[in-house]
Amino acid sequence: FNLNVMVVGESGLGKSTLMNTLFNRNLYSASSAAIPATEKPSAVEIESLSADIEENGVRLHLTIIDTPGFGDAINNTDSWTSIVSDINNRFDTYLEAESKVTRNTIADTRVHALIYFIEPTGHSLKPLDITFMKQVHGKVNLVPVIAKSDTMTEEEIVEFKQRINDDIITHNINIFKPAQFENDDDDTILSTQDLIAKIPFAVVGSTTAVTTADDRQVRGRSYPWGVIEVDNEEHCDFVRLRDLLVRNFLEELRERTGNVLYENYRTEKLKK
Amino acid sequence: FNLNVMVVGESGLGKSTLMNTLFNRNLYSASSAAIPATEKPSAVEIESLSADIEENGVRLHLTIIDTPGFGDAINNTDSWTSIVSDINNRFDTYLEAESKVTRNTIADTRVHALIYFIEPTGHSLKPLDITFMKQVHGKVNLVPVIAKSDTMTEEEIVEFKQRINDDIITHNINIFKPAQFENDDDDTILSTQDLIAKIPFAVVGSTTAVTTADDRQVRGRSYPWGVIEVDNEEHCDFVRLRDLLVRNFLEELRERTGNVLYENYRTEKLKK
Ligand SMILES: Nc1nc2c(ncn2[C@@H]2O[C@H](COP(=O)(O)OP(=O)(O)O)[C@@H](O)[C@H]2O)c(=O)[nH]1
Ligand SMILES: Nc1nc2c(ncn2[C@@H]2O[C@H](COP(=O)(O)OP(=O)(O)O)[C@@H](O)[C@H]2O)c(=O)[nH]1
Repeated sequence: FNLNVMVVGESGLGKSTLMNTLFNRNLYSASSAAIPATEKPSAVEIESLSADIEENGVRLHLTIIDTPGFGDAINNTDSWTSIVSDINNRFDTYLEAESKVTRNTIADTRVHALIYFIEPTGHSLKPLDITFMKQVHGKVNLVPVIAKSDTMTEEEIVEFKQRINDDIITHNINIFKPAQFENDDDDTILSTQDLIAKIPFAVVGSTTAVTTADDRQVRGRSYPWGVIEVDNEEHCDFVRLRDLLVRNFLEELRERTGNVLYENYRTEKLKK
Repeated sequence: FNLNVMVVGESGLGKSTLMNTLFNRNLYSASSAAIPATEKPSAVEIESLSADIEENGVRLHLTIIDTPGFGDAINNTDSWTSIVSDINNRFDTYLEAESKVTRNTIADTRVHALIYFIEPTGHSLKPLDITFMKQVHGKVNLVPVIAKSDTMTEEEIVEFKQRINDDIITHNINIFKPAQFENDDDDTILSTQDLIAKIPFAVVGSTTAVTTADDRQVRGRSYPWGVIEVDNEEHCDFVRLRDLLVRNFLEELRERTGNVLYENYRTEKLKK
């Protein structure tokens, strides 16, 4: 079945690398690294990349919807417009298809999750972050992540997450949180609560193999002062993001899109 | 005598920390870290902080001119205007004073160096970086630095510096480079060339003492995967920036401001 993930954040926050890391393949090459500022798109573009992958024995038709140009201009007013339009267009496409054929033959191209990359400033959310997230939180499962979190020490991450979560509450931003059910077993409840407690996830991405001080081969980044391991939960929250997106909560993301977000859109649209 | 350093870059690039590290004192407290996005200034402000310090036996009246708000808004058009005005006002103040009193009693409040913080995206200069630097390179000794360079591996820094220097050449941006004289001894020539080769400096700042794996107490940042040392030339170019600003080339920065940049400004002004 389909999994459609939209990726949003200014250039250079490791978005391409993170997508390659999540799905363990070079969906994005390093070539885009060399585009000079003057040749970058002057408006936000929408680009899709699809691949058939297998995760945990489940075969997925994955589509990553990239949004190059967002946040990169001198004037970023309305930089969210083409992104919101794309999300709406996908709902409209589904709406139209629903009115014509039996539901279970419709290809689902709706956005199931939007990963929003927060720059690791160490302060709090930026005006653009807040404005953007408010534009989309009623239309997508919003998953904010702290980009390139290896920039921050453990204490800085704790404080930064606290301030981000304060901003999220202050501005009434709706973040995707996995549901917890009364009849879940204790292990599930604990691990879900533990996952929720780490939001927004502090992520690091890498598809390069590096050697640790104790001679293990791991995915990570090698610095003169040490090696950060992407899959090490002591080093960052990558594993939790992967669990959220492609393991434990994949079905929930798709269902909430169909049963809640799409239904809201449809209701709003039919009112007009 | 006076040393006036202007500091420009978006919020969260470690500017306050770097200034505290360069001059070994808490000029800036951590309080500004907690200002929420909605309470940040909507225009770029100019704020000065002064301190009497001693560097290498030389007593300096140091002034840091901070520019909070630059690059932080959704729309950053003209975010350079108040900065350029401030630089010009300082030239005008000197021009007026020069016409009244004997030169050697004038307090020099002109900007002797402008440190511009480049976000460590790993790609190339951003449109705002290029536009800003072109606005000021004819008026100040421009010293671009790669902020929070511990975000990048050694290879990434080499490639990023290459692309930045390509952009600088493409856009004819005038960066401050220490002069090299024919009668310099070989050691001086080599160390100056070595300094120039490292531009833009990849810097890291810290006023916190941390303990290394081999039990040394150093200024640095402690991560679960290792300790980066600010004063270690294998880890970053901090020492070279410090040499440029407060040791070997301090006099050259002041002289070039007075003999070249100020004279240009004066000539342009008198033409009009
Ligand atoms: N420190 C750090 N750097 C990263 C990380 N992920 C990617 N990078 C580097 O950041 C630069 C930009 O990465 P890229 O994936 O192209 O970012 P994008 O512009 O958001 O797609 C490259 O030099 C990457 O190697 C990360 O998790 N931490
Ligand atoms: N990775 C890294 N983080 C830094 C560095 N310098 C400062 N920081 C952290 O970045 C955050 C913002 O620093 P600050 O000096 O307030 O940045 P400013 O907004 O530019 O003045 C704080 O959490 C600092 O501890 C650095 O060189 N490297």
